Amino acid sequence: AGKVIAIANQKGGVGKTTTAVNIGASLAVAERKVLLVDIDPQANATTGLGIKVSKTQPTTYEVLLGLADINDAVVPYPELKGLFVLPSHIRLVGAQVELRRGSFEKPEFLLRERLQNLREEYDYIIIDCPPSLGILTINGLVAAKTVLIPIQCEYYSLEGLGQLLMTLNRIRKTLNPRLRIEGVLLTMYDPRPNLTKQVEQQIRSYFGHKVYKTVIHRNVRLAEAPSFGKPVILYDISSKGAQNYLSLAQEIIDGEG
Amino acid sequence: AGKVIAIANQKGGVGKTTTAVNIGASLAVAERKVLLVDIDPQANATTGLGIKVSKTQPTTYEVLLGLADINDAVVPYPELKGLFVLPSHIRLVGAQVELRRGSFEKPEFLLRERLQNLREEYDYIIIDCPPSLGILTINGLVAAKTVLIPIQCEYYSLEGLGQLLMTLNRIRKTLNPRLRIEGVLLTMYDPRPNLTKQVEQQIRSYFGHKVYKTVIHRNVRLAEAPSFGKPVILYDISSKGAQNYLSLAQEIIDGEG
Ligand SMILES: Nc1ncnc2c1ncn2[C@@H]1O[C@H](COP(=O)(O)OP(=O)(O)OP(=O)(O)O)[C@@H](O)[C@H]1O
Ligand SMILES: Nc1ncnc2c1ncn2[C@@H]1O[C@H](COP(=O)(O)OP(=O)(O)OP(=O)(O)O)[C@@H](O)[C@H]1O
Ligand SMILES: [Mg+2]
Ligand SMILES: [Mg+2]
Repeated sequence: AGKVIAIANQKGGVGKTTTAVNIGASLAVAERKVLLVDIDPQANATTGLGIKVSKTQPTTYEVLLGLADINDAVVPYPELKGLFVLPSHIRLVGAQVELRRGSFEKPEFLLRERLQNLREEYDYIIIDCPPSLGILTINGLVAAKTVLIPIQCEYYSLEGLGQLLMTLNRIRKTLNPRLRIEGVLLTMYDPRPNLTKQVEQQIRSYFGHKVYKTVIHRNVRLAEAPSFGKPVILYDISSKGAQNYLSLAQEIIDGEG
Repeated sequence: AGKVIAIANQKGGVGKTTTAVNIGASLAVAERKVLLVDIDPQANATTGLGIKVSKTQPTTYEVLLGLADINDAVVPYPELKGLFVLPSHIRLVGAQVELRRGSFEKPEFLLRERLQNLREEYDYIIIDCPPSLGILTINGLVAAKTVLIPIQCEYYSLEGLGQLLMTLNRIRKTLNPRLRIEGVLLTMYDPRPNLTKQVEQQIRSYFGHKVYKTVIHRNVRLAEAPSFGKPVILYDISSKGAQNYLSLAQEIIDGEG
């Protein structure tokens, strides 16, 4: 059955969406069937793949609130056989208040329930979370079996790790006992500044072998690709960014064992 | 009376905290009295100035919920006469649920009410917002007279602008009719990639003269400074980052007229 991986870190701008989109695409190229679930109201993973959502089209919002069936909301990514997307839309902002209002008995479990029947159909389900520890990210962490943590080698990113680990522990104790760390991914890596080395050392000494061997280097092709609605492997396969994400996907596949 | 400026953009990692801390410090150096309000549960502005919050110390959380008086929570930043901070703490995450629970008649106005009596004491009140459009950012936008929008010249940042403007319009209509855009600030600017020029052109054609003349260039000194608990002007006054933020503070002061 499909492996469900949440891409989460409440620190903003660390490369969650870039990682979700490009791991999803790289796994699809490796002949896996992948569902990319966008639960960020910013809907960056959705627009980063060039998917335009109409007013009447069902999205993560309708699926979570039970207004639409997930099978009616999932769309294929036409340029890559094996890659499918549950698109998001800004109206998902409204769900954060509605989920708390009390009409749902266990609002944290909604995404998990919606994905339940799909797990047999996909090899991987990748969930792109927003930059917060609110009800949407909690839904992602409860639905997932593992969490992949992208992190920049900078001070504020390091500061935030403590909060994230506390949240993961809380979720493991109360909502999802099976939740494990899939891995910690160094992103936007620039080997030149001292700061990078200092922070990297702290991350590796804390997480040890959980830190992926693959490091995602800062590479402008990764920032350009979404403006063309493509993952970087279709935008520029020869780029450092594409090579990094292909090697990361290989590491994830090797871990399938 | 003091000018209240919110630093907001729901897109993560665009330089909100870096801008709040360094504008605050640059205005203090120009002999203004400045209060930096941290309403992000990540508390990056607080730790970025080396402020350690104890368990019993009142923070934004206690002030918002009425558990402590704001005058007991504000602390001076010892290295710069004129700079004061209302510190945040991770427990502020809890306020997002408590503010919605219904015990407050107008939860969106709490920060504005708490700052009411301080406005005479400070020349500027700078509010650092979290990367979301939830109740904490709304509190910041309702308390503020103007909003300064930091933005990277990248695709996802541009995508998010539409949502931010929609939210500002909604707040102007329902909660804070005086809310104006103080300015749009280009951050982490790297003139080399085509992407930068393309996005910059779109931002300037949309916002016109609202875009600050000062552009904040990508400069590693800005990322290093918070690990020493200092604004960049105290960490490395000769750096490009320090020069950029001093010139931005001058633009803001020139606009006082
Ligand atoms: N390795 C990289 N090299 C260069 N640019 C990158 C890299 N990874 C991401 N970016 C760019 O940096 C910005 C932030 O990345 P991204 O939006 O993926 O982060 P995020 O964690 O999803 O942000 P948010 O917290 O808003 O959800 C984007 O403009 C993206 O294109
Ligand atoms: N001009 C710059 N040059 C280089 N690094 C920068 C610059 N501005 C900010 N940074 C670094 O980039 C990262 C993101 O900046 P920052 O945390 O200020 O953004 P933010 O919008 O406050 O993020 P969040 O959405 O998480 O609140 C930080 O590690 C910061 O040190
Ligand atoms: Mg994202
Ligand atoms: Mg911040």
